[in-house]
Formats: sequence, C-alpha cells, structure tokens
Amino acid sequence: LILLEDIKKIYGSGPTQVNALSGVNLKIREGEFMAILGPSGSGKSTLMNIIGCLDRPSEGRYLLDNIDVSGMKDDDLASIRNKKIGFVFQMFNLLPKQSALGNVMIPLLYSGVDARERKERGLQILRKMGLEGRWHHRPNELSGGECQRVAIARALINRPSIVLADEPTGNLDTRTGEEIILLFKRLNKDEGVTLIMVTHNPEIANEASRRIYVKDGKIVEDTAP
Amino acid sequence: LILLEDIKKIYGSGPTQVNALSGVNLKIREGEFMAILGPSGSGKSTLMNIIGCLDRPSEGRYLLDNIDVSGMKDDDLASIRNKKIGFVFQMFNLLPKQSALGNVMIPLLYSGVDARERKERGLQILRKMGLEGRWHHRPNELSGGECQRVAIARALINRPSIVLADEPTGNLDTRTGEEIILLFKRLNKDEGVTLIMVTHNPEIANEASRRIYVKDGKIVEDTAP
Ligand SMILES: Nc1ncnc2c1ncn2[C@@H]1O[C@H](COP(=O)(O)OP(=O)(O)OP(=O)(O)O)[C@@H](O)[C@H]1O
Ligand SMILES: Nc1ncnc2c1ncn2[C@@H]1O[C@H](COP(=O)(O)OP(=O)(O)OP(=O)(O)O)[C@@H](O)[C@H]1O
Ligand SMILES: [Mg+2]
Ligand SMILES: [Mg+2]
Repeated sequence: LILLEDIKKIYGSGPTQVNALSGVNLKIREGEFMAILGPSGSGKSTLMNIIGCLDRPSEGRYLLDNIDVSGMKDDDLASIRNKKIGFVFQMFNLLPKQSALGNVMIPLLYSGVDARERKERGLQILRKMGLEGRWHHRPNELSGGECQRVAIARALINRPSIVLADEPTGNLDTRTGEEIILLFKRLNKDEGVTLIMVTHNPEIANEASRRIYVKDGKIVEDTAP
Repeated sequence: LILLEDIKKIYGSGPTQVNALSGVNLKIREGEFMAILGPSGSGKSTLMNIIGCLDRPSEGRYLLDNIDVSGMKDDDLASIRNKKIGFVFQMFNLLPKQSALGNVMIPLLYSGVDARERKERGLQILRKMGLEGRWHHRPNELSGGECQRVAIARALINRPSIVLADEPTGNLDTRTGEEIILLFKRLNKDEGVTLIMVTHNPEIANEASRRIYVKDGKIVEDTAP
C-alpha cells in the first residue's frame, strides 16, 4: 500500500542545514496498525507529513497504492489525499474562525456532500467524541483536549482508508485517551483502516501490531517480521 | 501564598452558558509542588489562567501574597505576573515571527535586562533544554516537543518564585519528558520554587507533594493533609 524508498527531507542549506530525514525505507501493508516512536525532534512529524502527502520529500521515491506521488503536482496530491487519507495534526491545525462543527465538516466540502448531510454527519461524529455540547464553540473557546478531539473527528468524518495520527492523545486525560484509542483500534480491526500513529504513550504503542523507532531522521528499529 | 475563595468563571449567558469553574476554594503554600488532574474540559486550564493572573474570575476572591488581585487593573496584574510567575502554556503561545531565542528573551525585556545579557541568558537556557542547535528557528521550523521546550525555557528564564505549567510534557518523548520533570523537581526542591502543574501523566503526578482533582469546574479531591 505504502512504499518509501530512500526518502530524504532537507531544510535549508550550508551551516544551518537540517537533515530531518536522511534515507528512510519503509513498506506498510493495508490494514496494519503501526506506531512511530522516537525522541523529540527526530523526524516523526516530517515522516508523517510525507506519508500523508502534505509535504514532498527532497529526495527518494514514494509509491502510494502503486502510484508514484513523489513528484506530483499540488492539486493531484490534494485530491489523492482527500479521498484516501485522514490526518490528525500534532498541533490540531483547526481554523480559528470556524466552530467545531465548521471545522469537522471541511473534508465533506471537498467530497461534494450536500449541506444538510454535512451538518448531520458533523454533529454525529462530534457526539461520538463527547463534544455535542460544544459544536458551536470556536477553537479559542475550547479546551486543549476538546480541540484535539475536533481534529480527530475531522480526520475520520470522510471514512478514509488510511488514518495518520500525530500524537492524538497528548492533551487528553487517561480515560478520554483510552476511549479514543479504543475507537482507533475498532476502525483498524473492524473496518480494516490502515492506522499510522506517532505516539509517546507506551500504552498506545503496545496496542499497535508494529512499532518503528525513528532517531536522527532514520528508522533505527522495526518490529515487523 | 495563594488563596482562592469561591472562585467562579462563567462564559457566555443563557442557554449556551458554560460554568468553567463553579466555586473553587484552594490554598497553596510557598514551596509546594501541586499536580492538577482531571478530565478534558473540566476547567484545569481556566483555573491555571486565574492563578497565573492571566484571566480574571467572574466571581470570588483571589489573594496572591496577601494582595487582592481579583479586581486589579490589567497593568498592575501584568507587573505582578512578570515579577513572580513563570507560565508554561498548554498550546505554547510562542510568537510565530520570533526565533526560539527571541521568544525565550521576552520576559527579560519586561524586567529591564540589557541586550547582551538577554542574549547570553537566552542561549544558556536553550542549551539547558537541549535546543542550542535550534536557537535561530522560528516556531514553524521546530518540532512540537521543541516548541514545548522553548515555552518552558521562556517561563523559567526570569527565575520566577512560582511556576505554573499546563501539561508541559504532552508533546515530549518519555526520556525528554523525564529530563524536564527532573528539572522542575530540582527547581522545587533546591530553589524552593512553588510548582503548580496540570498533567495527564501519572508519573508526574506521583512526583508531586500534593494532588488535586478537578471535575466539572470543582475540586473533587485534594490530597493535602
Ligand atoms: N472562551 C470560552 N468560551 C466558552 N467556553 C469556553 C471558553 N474557554 C473554555 N471554555 C470551556 O470551558 C471548559 C473548561 O475549559 P478548560 O480549558 O479549562 O479545560 P481543561 O480542563 O484545561 O481541559 P483539557 O484537559 O482538555 O485541556 C471547556 O469545556 C471549554 O469548552
Ligand atoms: N521548516 C523547518 N526548517 C528547519 N528545520 C525544521 C523545519 N521543520 C522541522 N525542522 C527540524 O526538523 C527536525 C524534525 O522535526 P519533526 O517535527 O519531524 O520532529 P518530531 O520527531 O515530530 O518531534 P516531536 O516529537 O518534538 O514532535 C527538528 O529538529 C526540527 O527542528
Ligand atoms: Mg512531531
Ligand atoms: Mg487545558
């Protein structure tokens, strides 16, 4: 499903150059639940953004469903991404002027769903996240963990076949975090959604069927057989 | 040191009113290390913002060092805050157009330190956080955990006597997180800094000398004798 060959990501040049990724080779099969661990600054989010077609590698090849997306144009990249991938950002990336409902409905705008159904599905998924009483709040009127749950709802609303979650429970208390992990596990087990999750939480990492460790822009360990 | 009497915080009115805090009574002594736990949306950050003089209560009294700050004017509140309190925000609140060093030096601007010493102390505390190689990066050129460490450095640079940290390790891997907790513990044990920390991390909560649990805007449990 996902094939990365010798992927590099370089920021800047000269003395301030940062090799955020320096040669990553990775194969991910459909339906896997893979956890990504590693120290702060090691390149996990950079790797996630490339897998999620939100950023292009500086070098290397990326095949998604056998399509070479490495050098694709922005529009083509965006349409592949919107159809197949749900992305939960580490910093949420919510639109500040939209309500929780407005934010959650955005992926449905791209897939041509009509206004009535957008609102219905938006409220439904917010209810699933325990946020029905907050649907009208803007991000600055929500707690950190509530923002995180809006970001998760937005990623799942379009029923993507691949979900990329960058530390989805960092701002959640243990119980809310466990509910979210249960939800992700069910998506993976029952609906076959491929799940790729950056986490610092050992409990989440233990739930995954595969773990990779990133350090200094390289994969240093991989529990795949 | 800190005395909260029947503190309330109300957002909005009518059917959409949110009672973020509904009657909080709390006494904190100098030199305590108190952890604040509770579900997402329960009012922890709202409580922290009031203790940190960043927000005013809707009702109730707040005495800081025997000074009634409940109804103080913005300027007086800001000068008390800058002198006594270091605040680590849950969402970091870094200035996007400033480098890591620029962000860390800001509290020193308010306390009249000259440019050369500001830069020296800024680089020193960034080095302590393991960020010397990133001092010139802006927030959008830093990882999530690197941003979090810049926010911690900014809170500590002015050697405040009270440090309020709202989930300071949510974006850090286990090892970096443990180093930060060790740093906070040393500040509390060796320098007598009063430490008030919101956390979802049981390891941090265990290190604290006192734990309070917030639920639906009230303190439901307090381990203080
Ligand atoms: N400006 C606002 N207007 C309306 N409601 C608000 C506003 N700010 C916060 N709230 C609500 O007040 C409640 C408490 O928010 P707070 O940020 O204190 O929670 P928290 O305990 O810090 O949660 P978390 O652990 O998720 O960070 C939340 O339910 C939130 O939706
Ligand atoms: N735009 C940029 N310009 C320069 N350097 C960057 C840029 N974006 C990220 N970096 C650097 O690349 C490295 C990898 O960043 P990345 O966000 O992938 O780390 P991470 O593993 O997700 O860390 P964390 O666990 O703290 O979120 C970091 O050291 C960061 O400073
Ligand atoms: Mg990251
Ligand atoms: Mg909070």
